[in-house]
Amino acid sequence: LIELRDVKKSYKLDSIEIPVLKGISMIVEKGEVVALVGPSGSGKSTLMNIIGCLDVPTSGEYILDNIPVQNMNRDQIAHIRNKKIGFVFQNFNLIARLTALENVELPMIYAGVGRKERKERAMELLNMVGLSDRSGHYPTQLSGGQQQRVAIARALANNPPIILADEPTGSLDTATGKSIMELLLSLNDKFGTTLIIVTHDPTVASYCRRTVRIKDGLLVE
Amino acid sequence: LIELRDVKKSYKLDSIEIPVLKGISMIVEKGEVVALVGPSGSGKSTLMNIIGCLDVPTSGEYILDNIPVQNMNRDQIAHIRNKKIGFVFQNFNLIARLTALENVELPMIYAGVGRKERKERAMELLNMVGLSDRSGHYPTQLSGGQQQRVAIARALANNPPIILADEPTGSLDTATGKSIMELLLSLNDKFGTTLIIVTHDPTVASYCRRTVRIKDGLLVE
Ligand SMILES: Nc1ncnc2c1ncn2[C@@H]1O[C@H](COP(=O)(O)OP(=O)(O)OP(=O)(O)O)[C@@H](O)[C@H]1O
Ligand SMILES: Nc1ncnc2c1ncn2[C@@H]1O[C@H](COP(=O)(O)OP(=O)(O)OP(=O)(O)O)[C@@H](O)[C@H]1O
Ligand SMILES: [Mg+2]
Ligand SMILES: [Mg+2]
Repeated sequence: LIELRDVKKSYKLDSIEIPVLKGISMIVEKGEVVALVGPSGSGKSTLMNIIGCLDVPTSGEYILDNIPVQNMNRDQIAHIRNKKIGFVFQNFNLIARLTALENVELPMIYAGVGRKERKERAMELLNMVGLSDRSGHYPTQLSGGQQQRVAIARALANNPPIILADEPTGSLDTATGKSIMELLLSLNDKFGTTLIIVTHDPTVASYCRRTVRIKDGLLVE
Repeated sequence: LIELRDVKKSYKLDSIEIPVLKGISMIVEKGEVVALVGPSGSGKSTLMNIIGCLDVPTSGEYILDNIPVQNMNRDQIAHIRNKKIGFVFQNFNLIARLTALENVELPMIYAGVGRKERKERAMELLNMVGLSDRSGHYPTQLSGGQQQRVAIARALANNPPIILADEPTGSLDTATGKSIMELLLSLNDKFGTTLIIVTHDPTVASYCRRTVRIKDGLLVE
């Protein structure tokens, strides 16, 4: 269960303060599939970074499974980032000196999964996103859409109960995008995975059961 | 005038050869507006890099304004990249230690434009893409869509006769994407700028007068 109470976030640039989130309150139940939509620059990635424990709000409260995140210690936060939440970054964030396979293995190395098991799982995940023939490529040897699919496979590595995907089909053609959405939805069907998906694509939003709109840092109905 | 004759491109990975473009022949007339579409990994960016003189074909001929590109010297190529062709990269390729304004100024610095004139032009271009209030931000202080719009403004800096845009609206919401397409099409109306636009978005392709489809490294009708 994800609960935000009047979450605000401002950045400081020189002496100017830039308010980005101006008071977001929302609840996402376990097993929900939610689309997050809004204009470029409206605060979607900022909100996802807070929900994913990658950034902290300037004020307000974030409660994850009934525990206030601001009361958690470093180890608890590290556990959440590695085991509880899978994150697909908008700019992929692949490690350039690792191959596609190694990028997908990385979360499993942190989670202590054995070598043989993690290689098999990583190959299985690359296959699920249509890239079994690119496992030995480095990110610079992959197309934009292929890099995005490696980032998706990596987010699924530890089969986390929550997946936060920031425009997961942005670099994909319609058909490839559809197969990725079907993969994510199948995880929700099979394991009850909670999905929050930022998208600019109305078709992707239509796959989700609920749509949350954000504009200028505030939710709009 | 852009003319490709049986252009092929293969990458070498360890000892394996990966054919990516398998024989592309096409002509783009001056002032045309062409959409380039195809599945993820089909060779769109590879083709655009060759047309933009950022990469060379493994075999085949590329003739730009009646001059074979393989016969050009370094200075001629540098002139084409700086003055003749504006390129919007799929992954933006902004310089991280420069502000949005400085990124847009960069092509004009290479072209020898005076300081006052280039600052005014750069500000005007940022305004045209809706980012006049973000001119002092570094790329990491901008959202994904804002970075993309800075990359678009930079490609227009020297008002080049050819613009190659690799998924220019991939990170933009529908409304922002529409205003960017209207900006590009207005350049075609006013100056006769030739546009080649890679896209996964059928709406963007519908703005173009011609659509070229690519699949597995070959053009399909
Ligand atoms: N340096 C490289 N070494 C080996 N293979 C490469 C290299 N760069 C690209 N490729 C391969 O070339 C193919 C075409 O890549 P390209 O970037 O042109 O695709 P694309 O059509 O732009 O796809 P997308 O829509 O995902 O951006 C891909 O299968 C990719 O794996
Ligand atoms: N480090 C920073 N310093 C200052 N401002 C920032 C910083 N990071 C982001 N911003 C600003 O915060 C606002 C929200 O950014 P965010 O990345 O959340 O937008 P978004 O909704 O994800 O947009 P897009 O659809 O373009 O990805 C933007 O206006 C951006 O300029
Ligand atoms: Mg974003
Ligand atoms: Mg591409």
